[in-house]
This record gives sequence, structure tokens and C-alpha cells, in this order.
Amino acid sequence: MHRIALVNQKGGVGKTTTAVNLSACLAALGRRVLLIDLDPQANTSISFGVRADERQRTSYNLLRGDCTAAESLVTVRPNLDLIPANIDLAGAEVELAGTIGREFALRDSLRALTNYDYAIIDCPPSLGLLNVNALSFVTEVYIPLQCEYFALHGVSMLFKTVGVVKSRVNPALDIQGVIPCMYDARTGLSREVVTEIEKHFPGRVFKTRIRTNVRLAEAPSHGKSIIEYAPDSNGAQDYRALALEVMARHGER
Amino acid sequence: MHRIALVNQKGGVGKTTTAVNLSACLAALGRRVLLIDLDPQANTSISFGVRADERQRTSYNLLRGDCTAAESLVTVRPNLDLIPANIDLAGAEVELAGTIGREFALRDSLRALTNYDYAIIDCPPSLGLLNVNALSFVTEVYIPLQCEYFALHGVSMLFKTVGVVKSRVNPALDIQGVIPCMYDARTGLSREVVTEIEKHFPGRVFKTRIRTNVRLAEAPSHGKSIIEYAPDSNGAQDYRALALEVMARHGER
Ligand SMILES: Nc1ncnc2c1ncn2[C@@H]1O[C@H](COP(=O)(O)OP(=O)(O)OP(=O)(O)O)[C@@H](O)[C@H]1O
Ligand SMILES: Nc1ncnc2c1ncn2[C@@H]1O[C@H](COP(=O)(O)OP(=O)(O)OP(=O)(O)O)[C@@H](O)[C@H]1O
Ligand SMILES: [Mg+2]
Ligand SMILES: [Mg+2]
Repeated sequence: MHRIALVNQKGGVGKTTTAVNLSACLAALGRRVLLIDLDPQANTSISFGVRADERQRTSYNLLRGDCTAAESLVTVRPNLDLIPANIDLAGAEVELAGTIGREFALRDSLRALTNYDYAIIDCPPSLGLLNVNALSFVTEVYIPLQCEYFALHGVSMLFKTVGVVKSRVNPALDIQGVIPCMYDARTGLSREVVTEIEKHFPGRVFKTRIRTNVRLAEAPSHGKSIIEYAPDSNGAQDYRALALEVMARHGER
Repeated sequence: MHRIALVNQKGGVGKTTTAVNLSACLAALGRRVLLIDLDPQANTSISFGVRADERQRTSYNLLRGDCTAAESLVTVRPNLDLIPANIDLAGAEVELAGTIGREFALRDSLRALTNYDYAIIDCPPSLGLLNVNALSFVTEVYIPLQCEYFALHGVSMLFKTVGVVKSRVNPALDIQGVIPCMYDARTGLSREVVTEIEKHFPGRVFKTRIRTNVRLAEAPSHGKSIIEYAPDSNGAQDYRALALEVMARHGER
């Protein structure tokens, strides 16, 4: 099972949009995908129409050991299971703070789930305990980067966190990919930013640029992925292309 | 002196772009503006070309009492003084955590600075001690909201924080304004989102919509405000209109 975390402590850069649509495209291409919402804002869950406010079997309950992974699953599409989040997760960082081995709450809770080709985690915009749990479970970090002037600011803090987790807790962890998001093809700014990103991450930046496309912003309000909502849009084309690129990197297809 | 904090714990919604350009427009219209960068990412400072990494007189030093407010000022434009930030500010939350009266570090450090019409604070995307310091100093909260589906998610957390500061620490504090940012005039989504926002904040949403305009994203890389970089652009028009609306609300002009 390939384990991927979508991480960037900056907000609004495309983590959720990528979690939802990359997962949907991989599932549509026949891969079995486990999508884990680890953000108290639960945007990934809401994007699939899963409002888990009253639910007692979410990623929060999983971290606390109140339920099993199998109990927390919601099948949202063929080949696509979701572990949803809700606002209770906001308390998890404080509640787990004093626990021994608190970085491994997620990893330990997911031991029994191996029946997938991909596990993909949508992370909150921070570098706290929820992110550390994701980083202690996965082997691959993909960084969605917004193609704008400040895109690379703060990336060194992310590197530092990944480095600490790798050296102390999870030697298999690596920053494997950078996804250029919100790419505005009409202007020079996005192109300059991507050139800069490629200098910092040689060989790791995905060839696929996710272009700005209002369909991607509209789809969540309909509870649909982009390939259902607007299958011919640029957004759908780009995420299908990204899914194929991700599979190729894993030697599939 | 009118004291305004630009607050929203979500990232990438337009706080910095508004801090920079609203301040620049107010200054150009003859108001004396004190702009305070309270974000360790220092995007507001960088947008004016002020890289304060080595500087020992920043908002961080101010909070710790290492320098006076007057010593921390940088005049970036006529009528516009900046108190810059740098990454050291990331440590402030932890360092001040144990201090008695830690919410008042900013307020107390700014007592001597009254020679301005407006003090405007750019806040980081969080609800921690830096934000609490801003909220303990100002009387007005403006919330920049990105005109997208998830705009109102999480706003209740912001309300809660403002409410706690108001009741325990700063009775004069109020959420006075909501600024619709990144408004995409070509699609229905932004219009629907603003209608929703106006239901939640009757009478407080600014009439000015800040439309998406790539010039606003380009200007920071040139160290310029939008009215210098692209004075005829939609971005410049919208921020000038917002500045006039802000002044009208304060009975000016
Ligand atoms: N390529 C795109 N084109 C148009 N809109 C986009 C695109 N990618 C994302 N968006 C929109 O931008 C906003 C932010 O994106 P998203 O929620 O994916 O970011 P995020 O990194 O998950 O944010 P957060 O840190 O708050 O969780 C959303 O409204 C989303 O619909
Ligand atoms: N109206 C607009 N049109 C086009 N781009 C915009 C607009 N407003 C902001 N941007 C761009 O969107 C990105 C995020 O905006 P900004 O930095 O102002 O948000 P923020 O709320 O300060 O983010 P953070 O929480 O990370 O500090 C920046 O690259 C900015 O240049
Ligand atoms: Mg998200
Ligand atoms: Mg900012």
C-alpha cells in the first residue's frame, strides 16, 4: 500500500482539492483508495457530502482508540473509502499531548487496513501533532504549492518537521513530490514560480500543473468530485493527468 | 486613532493583500497609517521590500520589550509607517506563554504611538497568542473572507475567540466588517457565497468586492502596492474603493 500525505502548513494552497480529486481519479482508474481526513475543518469529508458532526466513528475517534479503523470507514465511491473528520479533531492535539507514543496514534490504528493500493491523507494547515501523526504513518510526502509569490516561504519549516520525524520516528519518510496548484496559465507569474519551485525540488515536481478552474471551486458545494461535476473541464483533465503521473511513479500502468 | 485587526484563521484568504493595499490607499488619501506585521511569515513586510531577518527591532522585539515602538518603525511610504516582522515571531507564542498579562504585550508596547489616524494589523492564520495580542489592542475586527464554498466554515471559532477576548480582556472589541476577497465576477459561485455571508453578517459586509486580479498577486514580487504597480487595474480600483468605504464608516471625507 502506497502511503501519501498531502502536507503544507499554509492555508488555501490546494491540499483538500487535491485529496478529493486525486483520490477520485485514482479510484476511477481502478486503484483501491483509502482517503483519510485529518483536518478538524473536515473539508474533504464535506466535499463528498459526509457531514460527520454527530458521528462517533471519525478520524478523531480512531486517534483516541474509541473505534477500529474498519468501523470508521465510509464508502463514498467505488474503490474509494473515506475516514471522515469533524471539529472534535481540534481537541485531539491537546488531548494526546501527554500520551506516550502520541505520534503513532494514527499508524497503530491503521495496522489492520492493508486492503488498498493507496492511502492518502488530507492534512490541516499546521505543523502540529495531527501532521506529525500523518508523517509518522506515511512514506511519501506530497506538497501542494500555490503558484504565487509566497509559495516557497515557510517551506523550510516544513522540511525541518519532515526531517525531525524522519530521523527520530520514521526513517522511510521522504518528500517525494510537489504539486503546482492554482496555476494561472494566462500570466507569467505562475510560470516564474514553478521555475523557482523546480530549482528547489529538482526531479520531484510533478509535470502536471493544476490550472485555476472555477469548476474545482464549485464541485464541493455539489458534493461531487471534479470528474463527476465537470468531466470535460480543465480541472478534471489536470487531476486525471496527475493521477496517471502518480501511478507511473509507482510503476503502475 | 482607529485600530483595526485583519483576522481570519484560514490561510490564503487575503489578509496580507488587504493589509498592504488598504494601508497604501489610506496613506495615499492623506490618512496617517501605522501598519503592524504580526505574522512570522512576514508577508506584509516583504510586500514592501522590507526583509527584516537580521533586524533586531521588529514586532517580535516589541512584544518582548527589547525595543520601543518608535525604534521599530520603518517609514515605507509617505503617511505609512511599518512595524516589520520576521520568523523570530514564531517563537513568541511559546516564549510569552508563561508571562503574566501576556495578552497585553502589544497594547502596552504601543501606548506611546498615537500620532496616526489608523493602526492596521496583519495577523497570522491562527487563533493563538499573536492574534489574541492583536485582539486585545484593537477595537475593530475586519474579516477578509475568500469568496469560495468553505468561506464561512471555521468562522464560528473566530467568533468564539473574539467573544472571549471581548468579555475578559477588551470590552471595546467588535467585529465591524467583513471584506469579500478574491471575488470572481465571472461565475455564480462568488455571488452565492457573498449572499450567504451577508445573511450571517447583516450590515457589516463591505459593499466593495475585491475581485480576483493577477496584478494583486504580482505586485509583492516588485515590492510595490497595487496603486504603484498597476494603478488602473481592477485591484487598484477595488482597494481604493474599499479605503473610501472604510473612511466613510469612520465619518471621514
Ligand atoms: N485549481 C483551482 N482552481 C480554482 N479554485 C481552486 C483550485 N484549487 C483549489 N481551489 C479553491 O481554493 C480554495 C482553497 O483550496 P483547498 O481547500 O484545496 O486548499 P487547502 O490547502 O486544503 O486549504 P486549508 O489549508 O484551509 O485546508 C477552495 O475554495 C478551492 O475550491
Ligand atoms: N484579489 C486577488 N486577486 C488575485 N490574487 C490575490 C487576490 N488577493 C490575494 N491574492 C493572492 O492570493 C495569495 C494569498 O493572499 P494573501 O497572502 O493576502 O492571504 P493571507 O490571508 O494573508 O494568507 P496567510 O494566511 O498565509 O497569511 C497571495 O499570493 C496573493 O497575492
Ligand atoms: Mg484543506
Ligand atoms: Mg498573510
